Amino acid sequence: SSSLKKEKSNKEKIRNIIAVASGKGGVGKSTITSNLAASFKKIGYSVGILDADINGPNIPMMFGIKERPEAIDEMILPIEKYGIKIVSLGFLMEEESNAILWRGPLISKAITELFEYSLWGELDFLLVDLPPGTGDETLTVGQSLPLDGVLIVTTPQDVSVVDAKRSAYAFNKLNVKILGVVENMSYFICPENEKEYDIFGSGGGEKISKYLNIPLLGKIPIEIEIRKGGDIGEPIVFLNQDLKSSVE
Amino acid sequence: SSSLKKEKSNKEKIRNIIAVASGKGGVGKSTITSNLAASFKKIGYSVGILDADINGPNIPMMFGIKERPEAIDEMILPIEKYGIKIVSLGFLMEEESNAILWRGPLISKAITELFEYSLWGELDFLLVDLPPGTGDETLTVGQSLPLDGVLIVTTPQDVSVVDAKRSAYAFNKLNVKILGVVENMSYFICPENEKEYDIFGSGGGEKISKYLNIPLLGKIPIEIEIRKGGDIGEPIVFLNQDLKSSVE
Ligand SMILES: Nc1ncnc2c1ncn2[C@@H]1O[C@H](COP(=O)(O)OP(=O)(O)O)[C@@H](O)[C@H]1O
Ligand SMILES: Nc1ncnc2c1ncn2[C@@H]1O[C@H](COP(=O)(O)OP(=O)(O)O)[C@@H](O)[C@H]1O
Repeated sequence: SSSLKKEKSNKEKIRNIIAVASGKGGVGKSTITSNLAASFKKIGYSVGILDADINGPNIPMMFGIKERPEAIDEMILPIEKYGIKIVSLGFLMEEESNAILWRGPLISKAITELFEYSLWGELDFLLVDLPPGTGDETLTVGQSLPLDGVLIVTTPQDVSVVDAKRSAYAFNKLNVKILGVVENMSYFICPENEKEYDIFGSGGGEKISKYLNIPLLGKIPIEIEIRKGGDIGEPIVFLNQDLKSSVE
Repeated sequence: SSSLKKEKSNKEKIRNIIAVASGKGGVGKSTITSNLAASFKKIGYSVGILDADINGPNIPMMFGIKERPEAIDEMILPIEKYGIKIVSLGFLMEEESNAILWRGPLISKAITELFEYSLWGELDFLLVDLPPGTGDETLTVGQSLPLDGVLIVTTPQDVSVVDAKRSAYAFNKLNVKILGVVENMSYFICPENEKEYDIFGSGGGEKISKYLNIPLLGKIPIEIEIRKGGDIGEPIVFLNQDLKSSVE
């Protein structure tokens, strides 16, 4: 069918499609996706982001995007911000705070169509921001998108580690290569006295790295500037701080 | 059908069924559910928890539960810890780190069955811990369980506030009464100098309270002891700290 042809052409034009997953919510997937894309862009790669978190699309906010994408011959023209091509279901909601009340089958269809019907063009990297859990979105992205790998994000504490293992379990079953793990919110440095506080514990990244035999690609501290960047719509990497993106 | 009869008897025996939702993941729903249940228990109410976060069931870990529930005549006997009756899909997984790879319809069926086929007995409160998002779990709990209300949890920053609004939008559509909002991770008090740091911003609770015209029931600071309680399986309320549970 014509859509199969479209998907082929999309995949041929995109060198690497990498999903960003965690199992647990609120660990920093969207923040890492945004800043990783920004890092890739800064060093000269062409990058896109597909926001597959249909119930909580935060990528538009993290890039300060308020406008809606245009359609050309029934294809979606991604919105370009800081030179990064972005498509999110969040663009299709009238009000930012409206919720999509869809059950599984509709969600799955929406994700594959967002991928197939977007005019990504030539890309070195397409990052796919996943929602928490191992439900329809994860299964659809793992089964229907030609993924080259998945990056697992965890925070140091045990509840995140067990959910990250669940996510890895899902991707192993889906035969998707796990590229590595990034530990986020590793510690908070009190600005007054430079002391480190393990607010969310420590060692989660190492535990996942050992358990899955994958590289620990980086540890990112809790920094107020990182959160601010997400709220004002400008990834911190663009604000002159070098996010340890040894993921490259 | 017999299951309808069962559901009736469950609802007749349970005085209040309250869902705990947030839209965004990692804001503290499971922590608040666990500590709210503990607070209710401490003041003499009979309490149960239904962990409806099928892809990331963290309630068993937060109560340090390792054993599996027994079944009596095809009914599930909830596990009782600290006097709180707990049922979670997490109990049905062989390994803690196995993931449930179910799509929407199976998830929905599992949630209604966990509610209907558990021997809750007489309860003053049944708290239902929801996963993030407004997908199948939220829709099923809102449509199939006789909810008396929902408690919204947010953290102070904008991305949480917009997801909390999406969650409220969903519950309004489902005609479920929104009881109030709890702001979690409101600030971090640096133990050295007692200074407060708005790591995750400020004002999210007030914004939701004003936007939805619901009471702001409490603000909970970031405390390392709260996270430790979750990791060691003992809600902090039992560790002698009084979690501001003016929700009662
Ligand atoms: N290292 C960090 N330091 C401070 N705040 C962070 C950090 N990583 C993420 N955040 C903040 O935490 C919140 C949750 O992050 P987000 O990327 O939305 O997580 P997820 O996509 O896993 O739900 C956001 O407000 C974000 O700005
Ligand atoms: N007020 C708090 N202070 C410190 N840590 C907290 C607080 N609330 C939650 N946490 C920790 O943050 C993590 C996420 O909380 P959790 O209750 O699992 O969120 P959710 O259920 O919304 O995903 C857990 O490790 C928990 O211990």
